[in-house]
Amino acid sequence: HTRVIALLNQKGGVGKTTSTANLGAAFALAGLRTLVVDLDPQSNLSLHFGHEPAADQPTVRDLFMNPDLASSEMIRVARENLWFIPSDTELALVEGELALQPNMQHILAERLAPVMSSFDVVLLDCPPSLGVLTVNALTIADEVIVPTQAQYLALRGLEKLLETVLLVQRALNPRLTVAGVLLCMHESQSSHGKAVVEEMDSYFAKYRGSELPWQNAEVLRPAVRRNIKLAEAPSFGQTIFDYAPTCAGAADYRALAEAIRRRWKPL
Amino acid sequence: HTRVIALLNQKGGVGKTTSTANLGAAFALAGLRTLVVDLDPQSNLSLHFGHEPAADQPTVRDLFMNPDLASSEMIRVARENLWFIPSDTELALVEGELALQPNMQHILAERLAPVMSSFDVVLLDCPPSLGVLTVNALTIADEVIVPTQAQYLALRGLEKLLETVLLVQRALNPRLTVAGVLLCMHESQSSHGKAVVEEMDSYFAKYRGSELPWQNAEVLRPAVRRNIKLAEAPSFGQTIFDYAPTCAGAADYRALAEAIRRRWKPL
Ligand SMILES: Nc1ncnc2c1ncn2[C@@H]1O[C@H](COP(=O)(O)OP(=O)(O)OP(=O)(O)O)[C@@H](O)[C@H]1O
Ligand SMILES: Nc1ncnc2c1ncn2[C@@H]1O[C@H](COP(=O)(O)OP(=O)(O)OP(=O)(O)O)[C@@H](O)[C@H]1O
Ligand SMILES: [Mg+2]
Ligand SMILES: [Mg+2]
Repeated sequence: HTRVIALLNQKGGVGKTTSTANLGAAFALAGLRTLVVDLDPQSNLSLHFGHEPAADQPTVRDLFMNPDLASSEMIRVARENLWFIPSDTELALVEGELALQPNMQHILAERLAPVMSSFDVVLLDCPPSLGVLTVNALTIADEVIVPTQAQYLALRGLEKLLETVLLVQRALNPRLTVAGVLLCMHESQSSHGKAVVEEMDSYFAKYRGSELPWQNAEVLRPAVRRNIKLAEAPSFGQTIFDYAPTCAGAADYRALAEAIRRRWKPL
Repeated sequence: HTRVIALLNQKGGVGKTTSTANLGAAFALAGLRTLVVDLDPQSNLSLHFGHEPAADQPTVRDLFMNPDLASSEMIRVARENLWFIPSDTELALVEGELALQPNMQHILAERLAPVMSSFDVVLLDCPPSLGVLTVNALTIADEVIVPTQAQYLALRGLEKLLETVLLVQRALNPRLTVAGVLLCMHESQSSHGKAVVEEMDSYFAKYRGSELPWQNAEVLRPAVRRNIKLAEAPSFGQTIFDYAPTCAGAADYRALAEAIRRRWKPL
């Protein structure tokens, strides 16, 4: 059974792409057949795999706009056990074009359906918005992970995000759940950060046993600590496991991948 | 002569709002009559001044959509020498509504015109996009400052931003210039960061004496170093000069405000 994870946050620069690339690489290193899909017109995800966009190669845009091209044509190899579908800047046009079509929230689900059985886990890197591309991700996802910072302003965006999740779960994807927040660029010494994490913990605790998609959501542990190597790795076209496999950033993403997997099979 | 500065970057979470609030506070402390305008529906700017949005009070949305209300009605006092116009989430609707009107890039300029002479400097906090609200800011601005990080990915967004500046300068606002980039959350020890700064310096050096709006642009100094107090201050409704006036973050923004002022009157 393929697990589909959407990494979502309408706020920019919070660690969605860094987390998608490095969790994907961690799952692959653990032996899972992993597909990573870049749904962001900014197209940063492929940089972590050393891929520069080539004008003639199919991308996520073809997935949405070119039904005659088989979905498997868009999948490239990144590493052992790790495949990806790159984005390109033209994907920005898709949001406008799709808005006019009926059933447009289901296109990603339909296009990925034929390839799902080739993978154990699919990760979807979302753009910083709650628009058509993100809704497509939510329509196919089993679980949502919200990369964020343990900072005051981050809490303010969370309710709007959960509102969107609820709408999609009720209207389009009953299987949708929220796994929780992934703390990125975390400053573990900061007392302000600790206070924000406590507030997030108690926020989610309130919803246990409710009928809401985040009833089992939590602050995922460990947090991913701020680590300059995580920012440097894509400039060399590498995941953290290529660039600095013994650094704290690699340890954090490896441990987080295991924590996420443990949630899939409660014993 | 009132200087209007637009703080712009289509990327999210790069330090636009933190910089607008704290540069505004720094100018006010230096004795300049300062107006700060929040053009972002996320409405984070007022948090730095301890202001929570009140349902009945006019905001930037009224500036755009309610011509019968005088612009001065929307201006509130933040501190001595410091005034602001808050935003609200409804401003998100403005982007859609305005797109249908002729002359819609000039609305902010027309609405601020009656109050300009009351201020020495006006700072415009832009949303993370190059849409209608940002174009309105560019149409009235004298100079653009680009908050960004000294990181590989940040360079990739800069060209698109400058393209938009050029379009506005040629078609709508001949006075528009780019002052340069403001390095936020800067890690001064990082060799990767140093390499990115060097690349930015030489990028701008290429355009000296060109006819382009960024011909005098530079990497502004000092950089604003990463400092957790800058993230904590808004959670207490304070600028950095209230919250921690002797910390590195306050020193950096104070020095940066002076560097920006020095550019206005070359001797
Ligand atoms: N743990 C970390 N430590 C240090 N830097 C980090 C860390 N995680 C991410 N970064 C850096 O922070 C910046 C933003 O991260 P990233 O691009 O992953 O965010 P994003 O949410 O995908 O942004 P966008 O909304 O623009 O897609 C990048 O320059 C990245 O290299
Ligand atoms: N120098 C700094 N040191 C530490 N944290 C900082 C610094 N500058 C900004 N931050 C924090 O980084 C986050 C993003 O900053 P900010 O909100 O100013 O960015 P922005 O560009 O306005 O974001 P948006 O695009 O969402 O409007 C905030 O939580 C802020 O408190
Ligand atoms: Mg991203
Ligand atoms: Mg902002």
